[in-house]
Amino acid sequence: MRRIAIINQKGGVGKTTTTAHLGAALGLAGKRVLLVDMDPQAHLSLHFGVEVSEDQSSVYDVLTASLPIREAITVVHDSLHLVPSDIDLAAAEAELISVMGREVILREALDVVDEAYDVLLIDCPPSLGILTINALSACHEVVIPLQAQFFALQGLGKLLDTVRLVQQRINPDIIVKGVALCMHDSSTNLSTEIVDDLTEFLVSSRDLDVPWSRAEIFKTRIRRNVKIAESSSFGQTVFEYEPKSNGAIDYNRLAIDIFDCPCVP
Amino acid sequence: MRRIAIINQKGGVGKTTTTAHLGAALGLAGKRVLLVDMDPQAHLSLHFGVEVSEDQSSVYDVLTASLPIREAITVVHDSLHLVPSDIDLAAAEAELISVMGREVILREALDVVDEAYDVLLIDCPPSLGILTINALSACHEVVIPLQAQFFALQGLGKLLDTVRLVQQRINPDIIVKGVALCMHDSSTNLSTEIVDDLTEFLVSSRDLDVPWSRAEIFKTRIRRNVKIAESSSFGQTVFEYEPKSNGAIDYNRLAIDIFDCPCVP
Ligand SMILES: Nc1ncnc2c1ncn2[C@@H]1O[C@H](COP(=O)(O)OP(=O)(O)OP(=O)(O)O)[C@@H](O)[C@H]1O
Ligand SMILES: Nc1ncnc2c1ncn2[C@@H]1O[C@H](COP(=O)(O)OP(=O)(O)OP(=O)(O)O)[C@@H](O)[C@H]1O
Ligand SMILES: [Mg+2]
Ligand SMILES: [Mg+2]
Repeated sequence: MRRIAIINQKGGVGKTTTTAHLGAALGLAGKRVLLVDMDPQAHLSLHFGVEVSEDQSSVYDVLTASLPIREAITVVHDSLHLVPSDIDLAAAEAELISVMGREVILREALDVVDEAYDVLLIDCPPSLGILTINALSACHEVVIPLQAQFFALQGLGKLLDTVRLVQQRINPDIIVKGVALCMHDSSTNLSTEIVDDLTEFLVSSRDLDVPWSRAEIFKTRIRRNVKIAESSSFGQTVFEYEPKSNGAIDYNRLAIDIFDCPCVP
Repeated sequence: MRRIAIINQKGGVGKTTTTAHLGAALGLAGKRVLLVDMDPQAHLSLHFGVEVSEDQSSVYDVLTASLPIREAITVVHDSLHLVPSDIDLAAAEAELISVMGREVILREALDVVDEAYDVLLIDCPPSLGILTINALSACHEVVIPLQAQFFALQGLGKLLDTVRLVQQRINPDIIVKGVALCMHDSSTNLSTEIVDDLTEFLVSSRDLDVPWSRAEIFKTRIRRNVKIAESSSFGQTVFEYEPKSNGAIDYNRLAIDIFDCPCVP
């Protein structure tokens, strides 16, 4: 199973939207996809209309009550499956404080289903706490949605430091696959400047021994598109809501950039 | 000192931008303003170019090491002061777990400077954890920046539950002053629908005994404006960067809506 964590501690940059759309695109291409919602605000789960209840366990139960992950998995569409989250997960940070090996609990749980899926995508909350650390410890690759605004690169620096720490202490195989520019408005000077600075930074990291030495800015930039925003409130991805929109085109192309599979017919 | 917490656990909805601009507007009107950055990501501090260092203490020291708040306050401009944050604050959540009265530490610290300022604005992180609870316990009023997209009202429900809990258990005087629509695009059906639903919800709460019974949607909606996004990466508010822009006009009017003072000449 190819394992990718979708991470950025900055709020509202497109993590959930990217996880939902890459997941949906891969599912439409017939891949077996497992999504894990690691955000207590559970927007990925909401997006797909999945509510945690007596009959539906969440990732919280997997992390804190050793529930086997298969019991928390729900089918979204055919080959697209989800481990949902709910607000209880906010307590996990405190509950896991003194648990031995608390950073690798998710990894252990996922190892059990490693053969059952082709791709794993983990949607992370806007923080670099224990939930995001669990995602980093459980994955091989990191994709970073980034909005070219407001100190995007400062936040990126902190995120990369965290990836490096995880690589040094817990997960030597973790690498940063790349940065996905989201809600992109290429007409502004600011975004051009940020993309140039980012490109320069990545190029200068090529010869260093760091987990981002081969990270790229994915060629496809997800343009700001109101159809994307609207689709989520209908519990749909833009592929169902408005398949001819720029939003659908962009996320399809980003899926090709990352996974080499033309996903949506 | 009038005390307002700027809260929304959803990421990227305009909390920091709103705190910075309301603070700057009040400062320009000659009010004595104290801003407190309660986000470990410290974007409000970054916005004003304030870095925590050996010579500059942060709110973390105030919360965990009993540093008197006056020693962490720095002058941004004339009557606009700031207690900055930095990444250490991420550890506060864990460190405060078993501290007696951990929800009211900020309040106690702020009581000392109650006479020194006219207005206090607290910028909160995208979560409902102990940092946000400290802000709620320390304030009289809550202003909720809201982006009319993606389950904005679901998130609002959880936020209001939290305000109510704080009112019942810690701070009986807390009220929700209102909702500030940010990054608003009034041309979409989605935003109109969300605003209508929100209006209906607030109207139906008028006769209930809840902290939001007199909450309003502030008349001024902050329109999406690239000048606002650009100004922050220059370490400026839009009042300095582009004083004639819609961004400056909107935030000036919002300041009038909330504070009844025409702030910017
Ligand atoms: N390309 C786009 N065009 C227009 N709106 C978008 C686009 N991508 C995302 N959005 C909207 O922007 C908002 C934030 O996106 P999203 O929730 O995916 O960010 P996030 O990084 O997961 O946020 P959080 O930090 O809160 O988890 C949502 O309302 C979403 O529908
Ligand atoms: N009216 C606006 N028009 C255009 N861009 C805006 C506007 N308001 C805020 N932004 C930009 O949107 C991004 C998110 O805003 P901001 O950081 O204020 O949100 P936040 O709620 O504080 O986020 P977080 O949850 O990460 O603390 C920033 O890049 C900011 O510059
Ligand atoms: Mg999200
Ligand atoms: Mg903020």
